[in-house]
Amino acid sequence: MGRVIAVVNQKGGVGKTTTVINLGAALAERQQRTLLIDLDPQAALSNSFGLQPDTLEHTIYNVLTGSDFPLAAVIHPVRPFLDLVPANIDLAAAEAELVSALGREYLLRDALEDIRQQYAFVLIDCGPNLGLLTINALTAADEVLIPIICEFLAMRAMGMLIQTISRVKKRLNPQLRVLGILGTMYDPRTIHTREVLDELRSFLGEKVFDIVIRKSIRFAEAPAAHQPILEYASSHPGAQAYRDLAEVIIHGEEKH
Amino acid sequence: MGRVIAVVNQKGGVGKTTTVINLGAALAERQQRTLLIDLDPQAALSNSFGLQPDTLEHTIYNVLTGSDFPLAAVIHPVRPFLDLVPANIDLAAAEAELVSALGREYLLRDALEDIRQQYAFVLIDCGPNLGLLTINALTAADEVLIPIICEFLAMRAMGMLIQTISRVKKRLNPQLRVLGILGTMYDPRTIHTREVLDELRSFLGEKVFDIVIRKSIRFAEAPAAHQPILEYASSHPGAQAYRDLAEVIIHGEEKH
Ligand SMILES: Nc1ncnc2c1ncn2[C@@H]1O[C@H](COP(=O)(O)OP(=O)(O)OP(=O)(O)O)[C@@H](O)[C@H]1O
Ligand SMILES: Nc1ncnc2c1ncn2[C@@H]1O[C@H](COP(=O)(O)OP(=O)(O)OP(=O)(O)O)[C@@H](O)[C@H]1O
Ligand SMILES: [Mg+2]
Ligand SMILES: [Mg+2]
Repeated sequence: MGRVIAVVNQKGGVGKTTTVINLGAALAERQQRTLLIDLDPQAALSNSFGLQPDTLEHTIYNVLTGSDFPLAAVIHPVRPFLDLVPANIDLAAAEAELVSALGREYLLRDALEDIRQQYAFVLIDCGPNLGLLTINALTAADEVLIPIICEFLAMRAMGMLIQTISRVKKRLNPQLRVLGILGTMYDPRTIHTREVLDELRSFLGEKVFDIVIRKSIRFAEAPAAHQPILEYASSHPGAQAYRDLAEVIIHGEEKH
Repeated sequence: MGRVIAVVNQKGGVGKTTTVINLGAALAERQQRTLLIDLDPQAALSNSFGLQPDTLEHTIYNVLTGSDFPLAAVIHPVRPFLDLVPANIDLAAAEAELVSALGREYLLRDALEDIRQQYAFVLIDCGPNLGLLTINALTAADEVLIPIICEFLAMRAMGMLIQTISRVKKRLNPQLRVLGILGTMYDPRTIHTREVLDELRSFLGEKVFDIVIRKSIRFAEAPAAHQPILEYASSHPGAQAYRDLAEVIIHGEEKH
């Protein structure tokens, strides 16, 4: 109950938001009550479900920066078994505002305390950085899911990411563990991506999911329709891959 | 002389770094003396030329946060006519450190003052955000080059980006102008990307370059070899596209 998963990678455009949308939708489809939290001022997650972030008076920003502003007040149901806490550009100010707040890394964890048991899963979409908001996500989480693209410039980011996770584990959240690393936008026809994925598996072994999300333009089209790919292209292999991932995460094992 | 171009887009993974590498290499190939500045603590640009950011004692961080630490002291020649000012993870602390510095948006501009006339072009690689470092780049620049990928989630970022550029123009740098918008990772076979590009052209007209950089795995492979694509795959259409872009930028016109 109440498994909190931070979806993190400081490299840009590796499929964090796409993973939160579609893993979230797949968990909800399996009747696992799921909360999605948008922790990126760019608010792509919020936008992808048709919310209009700029029109929202209250978002996760108010929860983190207010005194006793309850998370429950900004929960939007978006699908059966699927709720969303939105963000908007206000959140861009949060990092600077909170830099000297007491217990500044624990704000999200504290806010989630009364809420997390109402859900089977909480997924947190982080922006492309390792700043205070992402640290809050890692401090609140039980597990970290790392989407990656199998390309050199994206691979380099892993070192700093692993180091940050170790530091949070050591100083802020000893329970934190890596749930797994998910290859996204994979194109099996290119040798480079196959080589990079193989290299990743040889270094990080079991932590890399067997499931890999293949490249498909349907993923780019779906948010324009304000739908997860599970609705937009329900029988598409990409939709099925996220369903498989949901099964693996629910049941905690993957045959390798 | 001394045209400073900020390469900016807060959306992650849209080809900012790839554009700085390859436009820079193409300008240098045309004997335009070019300086590349890495303004991203993730230091992908620095890495792509084979520098080892973690081993560097001094980087752009020291220039921005030190008193009178000269930019000249951190300039590394990387190719004929091509120099690089590296970054590393130290820069991650800069945003917080500089938030209350006097004239905090002008630090890069001041640092460039004595240097810019020694170059035909200065290209600044920004990270995926619109924070203080990016604002410094926009305040120091004459022009902004915006790489974009033709997908819904990446398009949404344009609104906030245009707004930020307008604000910088209004309050900090009235000379700032948009050099152009460059479609990257374009796949002509997908209707979605064609539609998004067409929509972009209809909204922003002449500001969108006719030149579009097509998707090719060679772009992902080249940084692993620590080479621009102009060396790694010199006759590749992607290399030629960046050469064409350099010509257009040097001569200031593009037939539409
Ligand atoms: N499997 C896939 N195949 C093709 N396109 C994809 C796939 N997954 C995601 N995309 C597209 O790639 C782009 C980047 O994905 P996404 O926005 O999810 O990454 P991100 O890591 O959240 O980016 P950011 O760092 O900017 O937050 C989006 O346009 C998205 O629609
Ligand atoms: N035309 C292209 N075709 C295929 N792959 C490309 C192309 N341009 C860039 N790439 C690859 O796409 C990934 C993202 O590109 P890049 O790192 O340049 O984007 P970025 O905007 O600088 O990302 P960030 O926001 O993380 O700084 C990299 O692995 C890069 O090698
Ligand atoms: Mg995202
Ligand atoms: Mg980059």
